[in-house]
Amino acid sequence: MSYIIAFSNEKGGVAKTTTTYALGAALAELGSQVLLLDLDPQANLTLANGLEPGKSAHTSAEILLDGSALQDSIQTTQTTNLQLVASSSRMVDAEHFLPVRMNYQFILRDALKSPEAQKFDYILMDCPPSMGAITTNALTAANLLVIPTQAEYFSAYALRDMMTIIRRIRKDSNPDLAYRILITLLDERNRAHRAIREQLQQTFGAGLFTAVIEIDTRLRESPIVGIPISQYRPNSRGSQQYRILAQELVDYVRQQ
Amino acid sequence: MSYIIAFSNEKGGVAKTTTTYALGAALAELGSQVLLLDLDPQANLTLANGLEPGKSAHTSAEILLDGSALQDSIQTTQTTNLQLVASSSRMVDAEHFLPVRMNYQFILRDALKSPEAQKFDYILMDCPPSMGAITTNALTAANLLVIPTQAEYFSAYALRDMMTIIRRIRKDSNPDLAYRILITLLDERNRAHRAIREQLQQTFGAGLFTAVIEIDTRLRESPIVGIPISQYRPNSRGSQQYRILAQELVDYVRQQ
Ligand SMILES: Nc1ncnc2c1ncn2[C@@H]1O[C@H](COP(=O)(O)OP(=O)(O)OP(=O)(O)O)[C@@H](O)[C@H]1O
Ligand SMILES: Nc1ncnc2c1ncn2[C@@H]1O[C@H](COP(=O)(O)OP(=O)(O)OP(=O)(O)O)[C@@H](O)[C@H]1O
Ligand SMILES: [Mg+2]
Ligand SMILES: [Mg+2]
Repeated sequence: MSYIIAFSNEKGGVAKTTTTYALGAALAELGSQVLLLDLDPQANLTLANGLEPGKSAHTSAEILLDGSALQDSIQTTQTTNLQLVASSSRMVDAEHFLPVRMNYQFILRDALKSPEAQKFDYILMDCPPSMGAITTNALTAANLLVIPTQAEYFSAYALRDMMTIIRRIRKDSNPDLAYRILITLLDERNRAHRAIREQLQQTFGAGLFTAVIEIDTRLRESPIVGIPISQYRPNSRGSQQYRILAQELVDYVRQQ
Repeated sequence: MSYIIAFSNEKGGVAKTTTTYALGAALAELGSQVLLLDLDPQANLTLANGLEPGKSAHTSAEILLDGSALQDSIQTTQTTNLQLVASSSRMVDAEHFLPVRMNYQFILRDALKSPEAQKFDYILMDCPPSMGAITTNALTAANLLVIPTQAEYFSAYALRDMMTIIRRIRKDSNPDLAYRILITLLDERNRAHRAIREQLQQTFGAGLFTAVIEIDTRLRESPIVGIPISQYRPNSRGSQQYRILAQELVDYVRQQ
């Protein structure tokens, strides 16, 4: 049984893509078989793997829109134990056309039940910064929703909407959806960051990962090279902090 | 004739909301009559004005979904010469339901032709980080598209999609749509930032504002207090740099 995680937040620019990639690579380094699923029309996860969005014949758009088999879209990456389903700008059509179909929210969940998907220990899905049909599909398929968030006012406020969305998904299509909040892009020297981080810990308690990801410019650079941070700068703060997160996640999953 | 500006970028977290608010306040300070239009379901521009999203009876959702008059949704802010149309989470419905209507992309353009709208020198629209029906409405109504962007790899790549979208809008609904790119959240000390900024200047030339907005933690703090940066910390770097941008914009509009 593969464990399925969605990385989603309506707030933009909170490191959803960066976290999906860096955590995926850290889990692969631990020896797990990991599949990355790029569900964002921006295709940043595809780009971060050194691939040109739009060049792959089969992408997540074909799975969602045409019902094509998962295995047709899986490709290898430059990282051992890490595979990818690319995205393309056609995913914009998924956002527009899926909602008219009956039970459209179960398309991805059902595609991830295939034998091919069961070969993976973890399936990590990067979502766009919107709460439409694509994100609904991801949250319906997921065991866990990871919500990357900055320790900033707009981001903290977005968590209120995210809690509302979790309640809706649990009612409509996925009663067992769990969540964990991850603080990213943290600047420990910044007073506002420290204050909001404190508030988040008080409000969410165990709903927050203990692991925190601080600002590390190496994380901006690795997508340019097309490899994950753990290969680009294995001893960087970013690599280390995502390894700690990977260990905390493995412990969490084991307890479930 | 009011001059209409859309702040849009598919890439999330690039300071669309921060720029709409800070630039709007700087133009109001110069004596212009300015209307801020919050078109994002996240309602961050509404929140930054110290208002509770969802509490306003009439919002941009009523204009787009119900065809209600612009003047019903306009409210004053704590800043002289600056008024606001709030947003609410109902705007998510606009994203889903508008595309089935004939000529849905002209709803906002037509609403901004009302006599009430003509009282304003500038109308500034904050868009969500997605390229759906709401953003199409804004780009159809706008004289100018301002694209805030970080000097980072994913953001720079998003500009390619934005150019494609501009071509589509010019063909379909707004042949005179102009654009200007604004570099935001710049860290002058960061090598990757300097390198990408250089590349953007070479690629886009005059398509780029000369003014640049650097990282200034005061810009993160002002939304918490519910007033614009020019009132919260008038002598901060953020306030000064948005005043320079306002002057460059005024000069640009005068030449049109
Ligand atoms: N810890 C970090 N330190 C420094 N830069 C970071 C870090 N995490 C992410 N970034 C950079 O911040 C920007 C935003 O991150 P990213 O694009 O992953 O966010 P996102 O939530 O996926 O955005 P979107 O909402 O557009 O999908 C990117 O340019 C990324 O390279
Ligand atoms: N120049 C700046 N210096 C420091 N922080 C900034 C600056 N500009 C914006 N910010 C902060 O960066 C974060 C992202 O900015 P903002 O929310 O305005 O971006 P956005 O493009 O509107 O995001 P979204 O895609 O979610 O709508 C916010 O927390 C904001 O307070
Ligand atoms: Mg992303
Ligand atoms: Mg915004």
